[in-house]
Amino acid sequence: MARIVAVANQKGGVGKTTTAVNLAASVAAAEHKVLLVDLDPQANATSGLGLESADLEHSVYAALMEPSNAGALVRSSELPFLDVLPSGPDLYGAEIELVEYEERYARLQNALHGLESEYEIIIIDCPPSLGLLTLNGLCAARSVLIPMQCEYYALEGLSQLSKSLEMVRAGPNPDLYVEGVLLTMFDGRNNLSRQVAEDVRTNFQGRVYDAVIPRNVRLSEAPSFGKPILLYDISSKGCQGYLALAKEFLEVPGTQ
Amino acid sequence: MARIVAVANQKGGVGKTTTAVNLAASVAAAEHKVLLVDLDPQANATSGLGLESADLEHSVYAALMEPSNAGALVRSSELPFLDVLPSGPDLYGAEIELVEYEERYARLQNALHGLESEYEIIIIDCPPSLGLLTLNGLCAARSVLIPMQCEYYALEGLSQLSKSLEMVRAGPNPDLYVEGVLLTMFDGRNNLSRQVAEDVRTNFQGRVYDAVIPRNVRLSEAPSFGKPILLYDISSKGCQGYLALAKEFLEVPGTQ
Ligand SMILES: Nc1ncnc2c1ncn2[C@@H]1O[C@H](COP(=O)(O)OP(=O)(O)OP(=O)(O)O)[C@@H](O)[C@H]1O
Ligand SMILES: Nc1ncnc2c1ncn2[C@@H]1O[C@H](COP(=O)(O)OP(=O)(O)OP(=O)(O)O)[C@@H](O)[C@H]1O
Ligand SMILES: [Mg+2]
Ligand SMILES: [Mg+2]
Repeated sequence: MARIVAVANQKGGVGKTTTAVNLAASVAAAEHKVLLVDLDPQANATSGLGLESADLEHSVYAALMEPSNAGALVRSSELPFLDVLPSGPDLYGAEIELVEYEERYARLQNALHGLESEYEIIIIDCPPSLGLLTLNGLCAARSVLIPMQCEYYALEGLSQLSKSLEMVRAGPNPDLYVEGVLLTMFDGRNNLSRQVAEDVRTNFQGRVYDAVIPRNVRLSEAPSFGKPILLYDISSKGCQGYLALAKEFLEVPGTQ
Repeated sequence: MARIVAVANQKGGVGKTTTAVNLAASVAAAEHKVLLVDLDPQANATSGLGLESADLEHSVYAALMEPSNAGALVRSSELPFLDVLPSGPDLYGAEIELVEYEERYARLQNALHGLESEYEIIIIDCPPSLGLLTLNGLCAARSVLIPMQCEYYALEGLSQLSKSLEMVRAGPNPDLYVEGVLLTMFDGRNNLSRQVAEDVRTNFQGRVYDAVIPRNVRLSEAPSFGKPILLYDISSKGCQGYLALAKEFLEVPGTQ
């Protein structure tokens, strides 16, 4: 049974993709077999690892429409222990199409069934919404990792996210739990950052990672070279942050 | 006929809400009658102006379901010339519900018909997606303002956004044009910022505002006080950026 983790937060631009890509790469560097599923039509996780975005038949879209297909769609990345189930722009249409499908929340869950035996860890990058794509991610996962930008609007969104997780737990995925909350783009010099970090630690007692990702321009440069931070600038503060996260992630699988 | 502008970009966290709120407030401060429509279930534009998010019957959700209702849902803000059509979390359900409705792209357009005579300018804050809520915003608007964060992933998303605008122009709203592209969170000290800004100016010849919004922590602090930057810190670089934008916005209504 693979450990399946959804990286989700409906607030935009909080570091979901940066976290999914760099956590997956750091864990793969420690020689654990990892699959990264890009469930966002923006296909940022796909390009962040240097892959071209996929067309209709070759992206996660095809796996949602025909779950038994998923294995054939997986691609390798530059890192030997990291594979990717890529996304592409056709996924934009999927949200509307999925409304009419049977088991519309369980399409990804069914698609990953056939893959679980090949991977130790499966990480799902979700889009900035609470629509059917994200709900598929939350139903396929056993736990959710919440990147949390240290800003006011992001803080406001946490209560809505918690409500959605309740809804998923009450319905299609009763065992879903919060793996951890990761503070991202933290800037210790700025009051707002510190204040938000304190609020989050109070709201999510005990489930906030010790690892904190600082605001670091190297993290935003790396995707333009199609590389995770580990292969772009291993000595950067951003990379140190994600290596610390990977260590914590591997130590405590998270229980609820 | 009011000037109706959608602030849209499917990339998350690029400054859509910050732009919608602060442009609306700056234009209202110049005594033009403005309505800000919050079309995002996150309801950040609503709270960014100090208003409580609305429940089902009192939010833009009710205007989408019953367009003739819209006038009764409008609320005033702290600024005399600025009103708000607020959002609330119930809007999350609207995207799925709208799929089954007649004229599912034109619900907001119909709702704003009755309001146009009361306002000179209507600004619509869109969510980070290309689903039915954003499509409603793009069909109700006559032009679109694109906030563009000076980062790599945001640059990648521009071509998808252009395709979606083409789709809207080919279908329900043939006259939609790009009012302008606004560079946000610009940091002149960083190569990536300058490079992205240059790429954007090449891609969108002549339609990039001269006004550039610098990264400025005061902009991210203002929403925690429920105030636009004008009322929070008028001397800040962020405020100067949005006042310059408002001036440009009012000078050239944008033509194609
Ligand atoms: N710690 C950091 N320091 C500096 N820049 C960062 C950091 N983390 C992410 N970024 C940059 O901030 C932007 C937003 O991050 P990212 O795209 O990962 O967020 P997201 O939550 O996946 O966005 P979306 O909601 O669009 O999916 C990107 O341009 C990214 O490169
Ligand atoms: N120029 C700026 N300088 C510093 N911080 C900014 C700036 N513009 C916006 N912010 C902050 O960055 C975050 C993202 O901005 P904002 O929420 O306006 O983006 P958005 O595109 O509306 O996001 P979403 O995709 O979730 O709707 C917010 O916390 C905001 O306060
Ligand atoms: Mg992302
Ligand atoms: Mg917003």
